[in-house]
Amino acid sequence: MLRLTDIHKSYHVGPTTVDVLRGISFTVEKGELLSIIGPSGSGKSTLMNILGLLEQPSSGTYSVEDTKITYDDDRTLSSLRNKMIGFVFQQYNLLPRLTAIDNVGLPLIYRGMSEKEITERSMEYIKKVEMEERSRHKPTELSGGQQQRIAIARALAGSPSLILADEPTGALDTHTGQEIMNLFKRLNEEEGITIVVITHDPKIAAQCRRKVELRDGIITG
Amino acid sequence: MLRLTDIHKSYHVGPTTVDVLRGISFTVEKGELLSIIGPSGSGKSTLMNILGLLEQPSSGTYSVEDTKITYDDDRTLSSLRNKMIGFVFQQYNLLPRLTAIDNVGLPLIYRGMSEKEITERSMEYIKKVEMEERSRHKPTELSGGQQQRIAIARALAGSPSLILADEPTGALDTHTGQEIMNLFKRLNEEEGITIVVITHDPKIAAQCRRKVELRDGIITG
Ligand SMILES: Nc1ncnc2c1ncn2[C@@H]1O[C@H](COP(=O)(O)OP(=O)(O)OP(=O)(O)O)[C@@H](O)[C@H]1O
Ligand SMILES: Nc1ncnc2c1ncn2[C@@H]1O[C@H](COP(=O)(O)OP(=O)(O)OP(=O)(O)O)[C@@H](O)[C@H]1O
Ligand SMILES: [Mg+2]
Ligand SMILES: [Mg+2]
Repeated sequence: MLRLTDIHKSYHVGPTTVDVLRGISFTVEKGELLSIIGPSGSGKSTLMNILGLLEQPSSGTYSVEDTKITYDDDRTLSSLRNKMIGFVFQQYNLLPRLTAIDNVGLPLIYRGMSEKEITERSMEYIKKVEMEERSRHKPTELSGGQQQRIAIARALAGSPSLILADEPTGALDTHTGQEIMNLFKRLNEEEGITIVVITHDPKIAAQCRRKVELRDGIITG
Repeated sequence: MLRLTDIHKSYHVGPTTVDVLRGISFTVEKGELLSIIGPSGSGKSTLMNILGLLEQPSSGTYSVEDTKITYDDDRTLSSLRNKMIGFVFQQYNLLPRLTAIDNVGLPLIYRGMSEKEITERSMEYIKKVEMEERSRHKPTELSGGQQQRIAIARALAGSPSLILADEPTGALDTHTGQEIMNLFKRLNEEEGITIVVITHDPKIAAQCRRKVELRDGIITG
């Protein structure tokens, strides 16, 4: 379903070149529940940005459903991304001036749903992450773990075929984090959603059927 | 050293009142290494904001070194805070337009150190968190765990007598997180710095000499 071939990604910081991804090749099959693990700074979030069509590799090929991504038309790229992918970002990226429920409903606006349908669906996913008592709070009126759960609800509410989750349990206590993993496993098993989880937590990685290990920008396991 | 007596804290969200801390009393002794644990939303960060003189309780008393805090003079409060406390915030709060090294050096500006001394001291602490290769990156050019380590270096560089660290290892892999705990333990044992660590990680809490358990805004253990 998603195929990365010899992906390189570098950034320029003043005169320096930082080689972040140094030749990544792997495939994510439809319906997989996969974890990406590795030390801080090894390139996991950068890899997720490329998988999510948010960043272009410096070289190498990325194919989605056997179609090579060409990066020349921004609108085609965002339309594909909005239809297909739900993101849980490492720092949540919630809109500070919208309430929790309006943040969750934002991706649904592009789907031609009525306002009533959007509200119902958003509330349904807010309940799945146990945040119904805080649905009218703004992000600054939520704890770190509550913001993370709203970001998760937002990623799921649009029923995407692919979920890319960057440290989705990082701000959660063990019990709440496990609830989120149970939710991901259910969506994966019952609805066939492909899920890629970046995590530092070996207990979370162990619950994914496959584990890709990144270190210094290359796959080491 | 720090004494909380019957602390209550509520917020207003529209017509609703959210009672976050519902009668907290405890003491942090000089030189302690203490962990605060509890579920997401239980009030840990709010408690830390009160300990750190960043927020005023709705009722109850907070005394620092036997002096009751009165909250009427903002300048006395910030001066006390800047002299005494180093913060590691749950979402780092780095300044996006400064490089990593300039973020670390920011609290030192108020101490009358020369520019050369500030740069040397900042680099010393950047090395302690293994970030010397990224000292000229801005926060957006750093990974999540790298930003967290810069926030930690910034908290420590001013040699505060109290460190308040909110999930300081949340974005770090197990190995790097342990390096940070080793650093905290060294500072606590060798320099007598009082350290309060909010954490979801039982392995981190187990390394602190005392554990305070928060649940629904009250101490339950
Ligand atoms: N915009 C950028 N400019 C320059 N360097 C960058 C940029 N973004 C990331 N980097 C560098 O690329 C490397 C990998 O970053 P990335 O965010 O992918 O790491 P990560 O594996 O997600 O780390 P963490 O576990 O700490 O979140 C880091 O060394 C980082 O400093
Ligand atoms: N400014 C605010 N206005 C309204 N409610 C708030 C505000 N800040 C926090 N809260 C509420 O207070 C409660 C405690 O928040 P706090 O950030 O202290 O939790 P926490 O224990 O740090 O959680 P986490 O582990 O998720 O970081 C939460 O239910 C949150 O919704
Ligand atoms: Mg990352
Ligand atoms: Mg918190």
